[in-house]
Amino acid sequence: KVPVPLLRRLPTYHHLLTLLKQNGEEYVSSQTIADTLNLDPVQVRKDLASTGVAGKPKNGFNISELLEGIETFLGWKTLGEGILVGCGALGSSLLGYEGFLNCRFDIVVAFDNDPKKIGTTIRGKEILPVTKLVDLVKRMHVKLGLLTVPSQNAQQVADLMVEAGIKGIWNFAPAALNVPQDVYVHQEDMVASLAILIKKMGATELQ
Amino acid sequence: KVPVPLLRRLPTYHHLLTLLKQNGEEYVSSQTIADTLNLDPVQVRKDLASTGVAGKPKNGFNISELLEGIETFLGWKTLGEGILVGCGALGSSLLGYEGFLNCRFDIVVAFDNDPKKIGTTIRGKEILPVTKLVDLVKRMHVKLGLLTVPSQNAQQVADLMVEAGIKGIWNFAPAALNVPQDVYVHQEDMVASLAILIKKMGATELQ
Ligand SMILES: NC(=O)c1ccc[n+]([C@@H]2O[C@H](COP(=O)([O-])OP(=O)(O)OC[C@H]3O[C@@H](n4cnc5c(N)ncnc54)[C@H](O)[C@@H]3O)[C@@H](O)[C@H]2O)c1
Ligand SMILES: NC(=O)c1ccc[n+]([C@@H]2O[C@H](COP(=O)([O-])OP(=O)(O)OC[C@H]3O[C@@H](n4cnc5c(N)ncnc54)[C@H](O)[C@@H]3O)[C@@H](O)[C@H]2O)c1
Repeated sequence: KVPVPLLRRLPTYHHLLTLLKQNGEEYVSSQTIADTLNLDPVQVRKDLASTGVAGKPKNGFNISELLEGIETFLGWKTLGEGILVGCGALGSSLLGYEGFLNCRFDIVVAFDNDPKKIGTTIRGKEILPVTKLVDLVKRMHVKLGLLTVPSQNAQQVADLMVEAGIKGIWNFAPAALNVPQDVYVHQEDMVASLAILIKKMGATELQ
Repeated sequence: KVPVPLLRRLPTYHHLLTLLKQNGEEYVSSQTIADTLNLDPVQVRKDLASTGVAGKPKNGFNISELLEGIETFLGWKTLGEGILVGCGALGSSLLGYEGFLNCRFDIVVAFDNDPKKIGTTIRGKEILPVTKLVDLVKRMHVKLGLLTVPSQNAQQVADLMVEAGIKGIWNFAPAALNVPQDVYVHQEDMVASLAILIKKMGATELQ
């Protein structure tokens, strides 16, 4: 079982390594990563070791090797595709989110049920009618679905995804979903992040 | 130091308790909460105990008391206000997010630098010019800021927030911010959530 804090930190390292590589760097030390991200160097060394990639005493880590190691460890190599249903404000922002490009996650097709949106292009993706979801997704073998519709429509959309063979649903709607045992739902909850932020700001700011 | 998983679970209880209360319920048992949310009953009992609210042997917990206990524990009572800068796709979706209403968090004013947006209303909030941020936020004593502008403008907006007396920044842009010691930044990172989802779906789905 992989600890969730590690799963949260590795994408941050990946993001930094991508930037370093774009700047033409070839090697990096775990100390540099720790300093740049304001993290504990012992923790960073432990995290990088879990990917199986070793650093060299003088040069540190080969950046391309480390990127490859993180991507394989996180399973990004194979699950690079997803579909999105609900191209409203949140959906549009996710369609264009540059963070997904860095980790090679691609939203390959987007669906909506609003006639004014169907047939248009949002952030470079063509919007298809949700009536075509089951047929298309089955044929494309995509296993991951982002759900960004209003809560009252969330279950109905989840049912379509399950019927299409989706095995992982990233649910942004604040509504609990009923899905079969073999489908995993990740509930994205901004309110939980807000709670953490407020707690960390601590009592001193509440004056 | 409060464990982060607890900070993530408590808003979920709060959301459920709010729905129960709206349905006219007065009491609830920790077992019911555990069953409804598919959680370990021992964990739920421990979590609720941390808010200092005690249940009664026959009836269980008084729902209003428990809501009050969670809100006080999380600091929601006092930090109910925030500002938002960057009313694009993501910002608009956060302006209208019903999850914030449930936990009594209110985005009291929103700013942008796009002349086409300034003076309009998005999801019921009037969009003000970012040039007015420092003056207004100082006078309103708001301590929390949501940052939803493109990465290249993130630092500049953070500087304005700090100058205005903001002490907690919820940063959605994938860019590291430089802020004084007494300002806390919570980096929202969808890619981390994606990594967790992909890992939890496990190898079986990758075929
Ligand atoms: N989890 C979070 O942290 C978070 C943050 C913000 C918003 N949200 C949630 O995300 C969801 C979307 O929010 P938004 O602000 O983008 O709303 P929105 O109204 O702008 O967008 C919803 C979109 O879904 C489409 N839609 C509705 N029913 C559909 C269906 N059956 N099939 C296909 N498309 C359908 C609509 O046409 C619209 O384009 C809401 O549930 C909201 O609560 C979650
Ligand atoms: N963290 C996450 O998980 C996540 C998910 C999606 C998007 N994002 C990020 O959120 C940000 C916004 O994304 P979006 O899709 O809404 O983009 P967008 O282009 O739709 O919106 C950006 C808004 O910011 C405004 N703006 C730009 N510079 C400004 C300034 N200096 N002062 C005030 N307003 C300014 C623009 O006018 C626009 O309205 C981006 O940085 C994106 O990478 C993060």
